[in-house]
Amino acid sequence: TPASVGDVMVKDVVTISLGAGVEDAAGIMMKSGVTHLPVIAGDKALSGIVTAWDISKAVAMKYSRLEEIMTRNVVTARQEDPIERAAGDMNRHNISALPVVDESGKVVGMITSDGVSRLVGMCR
Amino acid sequence: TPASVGDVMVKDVVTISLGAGVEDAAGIMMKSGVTHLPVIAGDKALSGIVTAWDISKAVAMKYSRLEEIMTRNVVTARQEDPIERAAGDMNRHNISALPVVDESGKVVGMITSDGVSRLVGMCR
Ligand SMILES: C[S@@+](CC[C@H](N)C(=O)[O-])C[C@H]1O[C@@H](n2cnc3c(N)ncnc32)[C@H](O)[C@@H]1O
Ligand SMILES: C[S@@+](CC[C@H](N)C(=O)[O-])C[C@H]1O[C@@H](n2cnc3c(N)ncnc32)[C@H](O)[C@@H]1O
Repeated sequence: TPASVGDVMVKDVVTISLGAGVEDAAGIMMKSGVTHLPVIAGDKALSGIVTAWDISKAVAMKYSRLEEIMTRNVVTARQEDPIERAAGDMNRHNISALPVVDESGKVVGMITSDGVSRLVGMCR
Repeated sequence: TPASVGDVMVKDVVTISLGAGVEDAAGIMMKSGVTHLPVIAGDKALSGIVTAWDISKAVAMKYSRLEEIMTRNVVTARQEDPIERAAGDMNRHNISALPVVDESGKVVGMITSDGVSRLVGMCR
């Protein structure tokens, strides 16, 4: 079975720019079928993460700006981390996805609880 | 390790009534921290499912009624199913949660890819 985050992560990560709005984020999630978007600043730095759950919060609280709902302190993973560590981190923080970053902090992938769950599904 | 869906499922399932609106669904998801709500009709029957992804779709398309966004054909699981089967079904349909129903079709739990991923996290 795969041993590291790099074996399971999605490499084509759908992201959103820091200046975008809640409706932009909702549109990107709808078109691409994803629920977690890393927020990227102009200089390519990871500035936060916004999820479909945050969109629900925006609807309930009538927010319209990304800054009002995105989470700034992002929990991330590294490609060489063992899968168990990423799964444990997601469980501990009650989150469903971790951006995978390289040593310079650039987003190179995304590991999700869906991806980890798929491993279990493969044992049939 | 746990062998069946019943060992991993959440038993306190947060649901929503068929007559509710998109803003109600968003409020319930925000307050309870969940992203998947089985939609229950007056006679307790499972009528559909609505997720935070559907709320994103509602924001992008400017929908306000649950019927406009909920999925009616719900993929479900049974308590005695093996975990691998539930994980395989979620993967195949690109979904992150399955309501668990009893022989009369009543929702008795919810299994999520988060719950399955947690098993992997426990191996550390
Ligand atoms: C507590 S989780 C609950 C719902 C679901 N488990 C999920 O991940 O969307 C929702 C919150 O977690 C935040 N979140 C999701 N992934 C994150 C990550 N990798 N680092 C930090 N926060 C994250 C979102 O911004 C959102 O505010
Ligand atoms: C294709 S998934 C993609 C996002 C993510 N994987 C999720 O489950 O929310 C989103 C769609 O799947 C639907 N969905 C989620 N769980 C479902 C289930 N158990 N049965 C049928 N449809 C479901 C939602 O209503 C939503 O329209």
